[in-house]
Amino acid sequence: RARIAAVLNQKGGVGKTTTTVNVGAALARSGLKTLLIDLDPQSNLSLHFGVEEEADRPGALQLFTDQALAISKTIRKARERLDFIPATTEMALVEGDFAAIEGMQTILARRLEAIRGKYDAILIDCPPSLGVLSVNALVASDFVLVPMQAHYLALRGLGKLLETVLMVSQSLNPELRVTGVILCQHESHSGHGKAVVAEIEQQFETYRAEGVPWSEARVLRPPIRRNIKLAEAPSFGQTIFDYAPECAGALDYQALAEAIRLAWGTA
Amino acid sequence: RARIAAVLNQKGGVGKTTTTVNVGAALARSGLKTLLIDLDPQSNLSLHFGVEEEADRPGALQLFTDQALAISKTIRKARERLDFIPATTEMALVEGDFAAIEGMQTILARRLEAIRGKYDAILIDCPPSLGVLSVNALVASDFVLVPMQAHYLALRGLGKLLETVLMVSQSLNPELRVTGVILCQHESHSGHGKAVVAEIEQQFETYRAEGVPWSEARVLRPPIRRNIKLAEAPSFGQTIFDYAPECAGALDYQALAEAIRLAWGTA
Ligand SMILES: Nc1ncnc2c1ncn2[C@@H]1O[C@H](COP(=O)(O)OP(=O)(O)OP(=O)(O)O)[C@@H](O)[C@H]1O
Ligand SMILES: Nc1ncnc2c1ncn2[C@@H]1O[C@H](COP(=O)(O)OP(=O)(O)OP(=O)(O)O)[C@@H](O)[C@H]1O
Ligand SMILES: [Mg+2]
Ligand SMILES: [Mg+2]
Repeated sequence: RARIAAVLNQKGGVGKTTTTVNVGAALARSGLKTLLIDLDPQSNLSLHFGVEEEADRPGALQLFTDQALAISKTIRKARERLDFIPATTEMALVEGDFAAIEGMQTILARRLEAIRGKYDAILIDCPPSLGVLSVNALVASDFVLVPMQAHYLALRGLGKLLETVLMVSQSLNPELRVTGVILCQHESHSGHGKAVVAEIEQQFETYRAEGVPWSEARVLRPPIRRNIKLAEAPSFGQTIFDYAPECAGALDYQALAEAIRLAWGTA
Repeated sequence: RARIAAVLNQKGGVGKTTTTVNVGAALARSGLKTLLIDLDPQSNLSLHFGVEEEADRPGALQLFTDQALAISKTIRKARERLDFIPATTEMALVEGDFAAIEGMQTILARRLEAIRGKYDAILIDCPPSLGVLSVNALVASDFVLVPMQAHYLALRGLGKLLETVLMVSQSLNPELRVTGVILCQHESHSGHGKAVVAEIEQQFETYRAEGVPWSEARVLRPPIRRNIKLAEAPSFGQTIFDYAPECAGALDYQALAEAIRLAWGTA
């Protein structure tokens, strides 16, 4: 049975999509059959694999709007052992039109039951918000991965994110656990970064009560160093392992994927 | 009469708040009486000036919810010739509850009429979305400043932003003009960056028809180089000119503010 993780931070531009693509690719390279789901109307993950606005073919939107359609019809192959479900900008309708419908928050969880046996890992790239789509991801997931930059302005969002995770764990998904924070676009030499990392670890400690979803969460290592090749790879429709397999970005994501496998007990 | 500008890009984390604070501070240092408005429920601009969640004191929310309150009651002093109106997370309600109300989109424009004579420049820090709050900013503004990173994934958003600007200019604000793109967190040595900048300039050229709001828009110079001191300054409640007046970030924002003044004809 696949381990399912939501890659989530409501702050925009921190590295959610870059992390979902490259951790996913690293897990597939290490032998795990992996599915990536683009749940963001911006559909940057889809663009990363060369799929842009294909409204005539089924994708993530149909998981919500066409219950008769088998989920397998929405799945595309990206690489060996790596599949993905693309998004379209129309997905934004789900946040609007559907939000008030009864049982709306558990649609994705029910949809993934049908394919959970076919994969070892499923990663969900979330939009930069804590709305209906992100809540669907949290309800469907076992774990939460939180990409963050070690910047002062980024700290305030962590508390709010943990509040939403707690709310979902107390209502619809008691199994939900926060694996930890992934430091993205990291500038390891900076004193400011070190102070913020210490503050993040402090926030986990203060909340570290029994029974909260983040009681075992930590800052995952290694940090992902800032590396322009990570920003270049999407324009060629490539993962970092295709584009520059020896660069710091590839080494960091490779090592991070191993750390995640260890944390999930699938090493 | 103040020139009013919306600092807007629906992509998160590009540098909107950092630009509003530091261009604002540079304009004030150059002698212009400047007002900054925090229109983002994340309230990062407010945090930058040491104001956090002061729901008991009036701020940007009351501009929408309490028409009887004089706008001057929401204004705080930040530095010499630099005032600001703080936000609170409750502002998110405006996107939800108020969106359907008739005439909702022109509230901010009407509110700013009362104080427009008291300032030379008013900058509005927008949330990372194209919803009711950002539309209010566009209706109230003369100009749009678009912070962007020169990354491939950032390009797709520009078209959508220009579409929204066109829609506002054709309905509620015919005077609205796009001043241009501000390159943020810029890595000038990167070939990828150069290719993306060329693509942005191309997008402006292809659209450059008569009568569109961006017919004179361009990539503003100098780019704002990536500089960790810009990320450190907010944690001390300081602008870059307080924190590190000789660093690259300060020099870049100083020169950019002059370029903006030239473009606005207020040099
Ligand atoms: N380690 C890194 N080094 C350099 N650039 C990076 C790195 N990680 C991400 N980027 C770049 O930073 C930008 C933001 O990253 P990304 O799109 O992955 O963030 P996101 O959190 O998914 O954004 P959104 O909230 O819009 O979905 C992108 O242009 C990406 O290429
Ligand atoms: N030139 C720069 N060099 C280094 N760091 C920067 C620079 N500009 C912005 N930053 C940092 O990048 C992060 C994002 O910047 P900022 O918060 O200004 O973006 P934003 O567009 O306002 O984000 P949001 O969409 O969440 O409102 C912040 O942590 C900020 O300190
Ligand atoms: Mg993303
Ligand atoms: Mg901001």
